Amino acid sequence: MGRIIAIANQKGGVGKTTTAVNLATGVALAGDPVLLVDLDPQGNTTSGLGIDRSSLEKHSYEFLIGRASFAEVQKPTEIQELTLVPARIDLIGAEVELVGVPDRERLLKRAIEGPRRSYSFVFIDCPPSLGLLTINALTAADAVLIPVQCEYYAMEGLTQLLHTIRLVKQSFNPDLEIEGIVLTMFDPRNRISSQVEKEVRAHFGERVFTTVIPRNVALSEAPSFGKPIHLYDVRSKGAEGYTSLSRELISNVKAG
Amino acid sequence: MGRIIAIANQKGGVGKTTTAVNLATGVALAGDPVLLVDLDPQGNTTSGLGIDRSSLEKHSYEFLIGRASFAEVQKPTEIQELTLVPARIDLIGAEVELVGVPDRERLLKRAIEGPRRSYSFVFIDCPPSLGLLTINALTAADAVLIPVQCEYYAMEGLTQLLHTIRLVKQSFNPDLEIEGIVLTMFDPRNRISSQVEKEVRAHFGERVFTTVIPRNVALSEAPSFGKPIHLYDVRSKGAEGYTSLSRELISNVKAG
Ligand SMILES: Nc1ncnc2c1ncn2[C@@H]1O[C@H](COP(=O)(O)OP(=O)(O)OP(=O)(O)O)[C@@H](O)[C@H]1O
Ligand SMILES: Nc1ncnc2c1ncn2[C@@H]1O[C@H](COP(=O)(O)OP(=O)(O)OP(=O)(O)O)[C@@H](O)[C@H]1O
Ligand SMILES: [Mg+2]
Ligand SMILES: [Mg+2]
Repeated sequence: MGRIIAIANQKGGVGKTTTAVNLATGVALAGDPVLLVDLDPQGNTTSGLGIDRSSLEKHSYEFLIGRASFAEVQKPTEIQELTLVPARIDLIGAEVELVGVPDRERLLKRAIEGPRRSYSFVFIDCPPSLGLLTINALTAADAVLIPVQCEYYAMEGLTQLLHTIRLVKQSFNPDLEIEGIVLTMFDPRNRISSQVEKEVRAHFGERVFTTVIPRNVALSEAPSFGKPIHLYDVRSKGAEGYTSLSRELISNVKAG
Repeated sequence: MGRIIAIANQKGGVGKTTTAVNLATGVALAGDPVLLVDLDPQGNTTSGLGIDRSSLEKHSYEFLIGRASFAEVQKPTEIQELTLVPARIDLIGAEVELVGVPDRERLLKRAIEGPRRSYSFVFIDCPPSLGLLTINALTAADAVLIPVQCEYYAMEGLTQLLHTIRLVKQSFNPDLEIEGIVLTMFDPRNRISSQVEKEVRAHFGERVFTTVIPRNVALSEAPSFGKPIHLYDVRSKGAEGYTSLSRELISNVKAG
């Protein structure tokens, strides 16, 4: 029964998609069957895995509202054990179109109930907002993984996100846990990076992954080739970082 | 009669807030009275100018819905000619709370009608989404300034944003223009940077500012001191970039 992990942070550009694509790939390469759901209308996870968004007939919005089955939306990727539910721009309408729908926060939870059984992990890439799509992901998830860029503004947003997680726990999903906080784009030349690491570890202690993802140019080049980092440059510091994070996640989950 | 410029891009982390704070400061230092409206619930523009968000009684949400006057919300900054309408987290409720309100897209346009007369420029910092807050900014604005990070994913989102701008032009604001596209976080060591610059200039020609903002560590340090770049490190490449962008904007606007 797959563990569902939402990758969320309303601060923009902190590495949600980069973490979703490369962590899901790292876990799939370790042999576990993985499902990755792109819930961001920007569809960066979808193009980051080389899938042409304009050619999609069915995608995550139709899956969310029950107009397409899992079989119709799922797409294989270049990684054998990794399956994707892709996103298209139509998802953008969800926030407004679903306002009147009863139980609109639980649509994804219901849609994913069946498919999750065939995967060890289900990752969900979220948009940079705390709107209905992210709420759906937090309601469906067992846990939330929070990428935090090693920058000042990214740290500021953490309190707001933790507050929202508490609200979702109270109203929609009492079992929601924090899988962990992962520091991203760490640049040893930038004094802010070490300051942010120090403050985040001081505040959140054990909940911060030991693995820190470095700023690494290969990670920003890989998406233009539609490849996860392991296929683009497996010897890069970025690939090392996400391989280490995948291992750490698997061992944390196995240790329960 | 101040020119209202929305700073928008639904892609996260592309430099909207950094551009809002430092462009508004650059223009104010050139002698023009400037108003800066923070319309992002994250409130990064507000903290980037050193204003303590928890101490605010009235802020941009109450100004938007007419529960607070401009006199009550406006805040002076360390820059003489720069005034701020600050944001607080309450803004986050706007997207849902305003769904039933008639003319909810024109709330900002109405609220800003009077105050704009005492400024040469009004800049609006938008959240990373194409929801109601960004639609309000695009409806109130004379023009939209689009920061584009020199990264692959940031380029992908441009088509979506231009599509939304066309929709706003058709339904709410026929006079809306594109002020320009500004390339941000340009890093000459990263081959993606020059690729993105080449493609964006090829596609958008004249509409791309000549000034390119370099990746510069001082720009990411300044917000932790609550200062615009000109007060934090006026000799930095970041300060040079935004001073040049301010001059270019002023001369474009004066040339009409
Ligand atoms: N460790 C890293 N080193 C270098 N570049 C990175 C790294 N992580 C992410 N990037 C680049 O930084 C940009 C932002 O990352 P990404 O798009 O994954 O963030 P996001 O949180 O998903 O953004 P959004 O809020 O728009 O969804 C992208 O262009 C990405 O390629
Ligand atoms: N030219 C630059 N050089 C170095 N760092 C930069 C530059 N511009 C912005 N930054 C840093 O990059 C991060 C993202 O920038 P910023 O927060 O301004 O983007 P944004 O588009 O406003 O993000 P959001 O989508 O969350 O509103 C911030 O930590 C900022 O300090
Ligand atoms: Mg993303
Ligand atoms: Mg911002």
